[in-house]
Amino acid sequence: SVQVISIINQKGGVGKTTSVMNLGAALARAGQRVLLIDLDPQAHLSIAFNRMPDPGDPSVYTLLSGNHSAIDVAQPTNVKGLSIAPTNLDLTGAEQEFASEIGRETLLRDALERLASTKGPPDVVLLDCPPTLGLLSLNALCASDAVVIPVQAEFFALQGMAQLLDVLERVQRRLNPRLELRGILVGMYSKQRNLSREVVQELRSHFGDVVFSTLIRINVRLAEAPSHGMTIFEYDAASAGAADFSAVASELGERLGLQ
Amino acid sequence: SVQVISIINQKGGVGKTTSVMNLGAALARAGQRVLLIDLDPQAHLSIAFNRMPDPGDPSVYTLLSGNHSAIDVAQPTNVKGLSIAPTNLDLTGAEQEFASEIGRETLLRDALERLASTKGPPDVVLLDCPPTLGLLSLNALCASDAVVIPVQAEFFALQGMAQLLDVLERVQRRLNPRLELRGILVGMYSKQRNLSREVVQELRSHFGDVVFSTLIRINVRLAEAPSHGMTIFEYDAASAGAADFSAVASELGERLGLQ
Ligand SMILES: Nc1ncnc2c1ncn2[C@@H]1O[C@H](COP(=O)(O)OP(=O)(O)OP(=O)(O)O)[C@@H](O)[C@H]1O
Ligand SMILES: Nc1ncnc2c1ncn2[C@@H]1O[C@H](COP(=O)(O)OP(=O)(O)OP(=O)(O)O)[C@@H](O)[C@H]1O
Ligand SMILES: [Mg+2]
Ligand SMILES: [Mg+2]
Repeated sequence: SVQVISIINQKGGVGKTTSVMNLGAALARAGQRVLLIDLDPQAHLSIAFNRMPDPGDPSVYTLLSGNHSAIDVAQPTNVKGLSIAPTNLDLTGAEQEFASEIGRETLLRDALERLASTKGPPDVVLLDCPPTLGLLSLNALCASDAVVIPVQAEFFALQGMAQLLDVLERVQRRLNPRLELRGILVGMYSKQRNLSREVVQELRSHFGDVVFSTLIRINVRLAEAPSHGMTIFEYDAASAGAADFSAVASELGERLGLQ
Repeated sequence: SVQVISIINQKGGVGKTTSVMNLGAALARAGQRVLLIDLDPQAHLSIAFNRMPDPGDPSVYTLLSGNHSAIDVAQPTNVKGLSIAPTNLDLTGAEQEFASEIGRETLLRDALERLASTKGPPDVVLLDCPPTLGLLSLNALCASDAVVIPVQAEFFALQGMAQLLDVLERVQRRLNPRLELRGILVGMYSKQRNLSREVVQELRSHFGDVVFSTLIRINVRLAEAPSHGMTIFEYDAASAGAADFSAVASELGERLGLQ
């Protein structure tokens, strides 16, 4: 069956898009069929893969509007087994536009339910969320089996967690009982900083094993790869960034029971 | 007269809040009366100054609702001459709540116009914007004389600029003719990275002198200071972070014609 995972944190710039790209690629390299979905109107994931559709073309916007299926919207990437359902700036007005739709948080779930009955569906779907807890993020959570929260090992990281967990709990209770927090991914980690070590310690004492044991270290190769339209594995497979994301992909695969 | 400046970029985690805190402090230390306004429902600026109001108390939410004046909401900080109008999670629903208000983008402007006629108004108001181009950011732009855009010297920085400039142009044309882009502030800069140097070069070739000559270098002290409830100047006045923000404050003061 298809495992759908929200990569979510309302804090900006914590590595959601970087994690979706590279976790997706790592899982695909380990033999999984992976579909990435760009739910951010800023379309950075789509831009990073050089797959941003022209205005009006099939995109996550037309998917949510019900005008195209996930198959129509999905495109292959340069990584075998890795596809992307990209978006463009058409998604910018989506939260207002769909605000008065009945069941407005379930538009993505509907689109993905039809995916499971297609020929050769993905094993894993990763949802790249915008830095908000608005309608697009709620659509992600309603469509998901699992949640992974990327956090930076810095002060503001812990601030937003309480609010995010409250939203998860409400979605779980009112809209999607199968939703489960499956991982907290610490990123942009630099072990030389006292602050980084303190934040990781605090996360581990609060959340225990939910925190991935792998920490994604600060690695400039991760920031450079998208400017070449590549994941870390095509750009620099020998880098610390590649090693870290491979390790997280294994941990995640185990937690999800992926074959 | 009161100079109102939006610190805005829809990209997450580029240093908006860090810049508001530390530019505000630098200007106050140079003798300006400065008011910071936290327009982000995530309230990080308010948390950093340890001034987040309890739910229901005077806050930017009650300010925008018209229930309190800026004077009611503003509080002193530990820095002489620096005040903050803080917010709390009450602001989370604001964009939906005010969506059908007539002149919904002008709520902040109204509140600040009354400020100019009070006793001892601020010289400078800095507006900390959320990572979106929604109603809260539009309120900031409508209320502003000037715009400063913090950018990270990384790949996605340039991606969002076109869309942001388009929004500025539309606000200027339809709602606020005096709005002017007064600065692009490059932050989290590390000169050892080729990518950083290339991005700065590209920004300078596109925007010329609008780009501040001072670049804010990556400096862990800037990330640590808020966890102690301090600006960089109380936390480590000898740091590169303090030096860089003092330098930007001088450049900004010159551009705004501050005495
Ligand atoms: N481990 C890392 N080492 C170095 N740079 C990183 C790392 N992770 C992410 N970055 C860089 O940090 C910036 C922010 O990361 P990213 O865009 O993935 O965050 P995000 O959470 O998706 O942001 P947004 O909230 O705007 O969607 C990007 O320029 C990215 O390349
Ligand atoms: N020059 C710098 N050197 C080191 N760390 C920095 C620097 N500038 C900002 N940071 C850190 O980077 C993180 C993101 O910065 P900040 O919160 O100011 O960005 P933001 O644009 O306000 O984010 P958001 O979009 O979520 O509001 C914070 O943890 C901050 O302390
Ligand atoms: Mg992103
Ligand atoms: Mg901020």
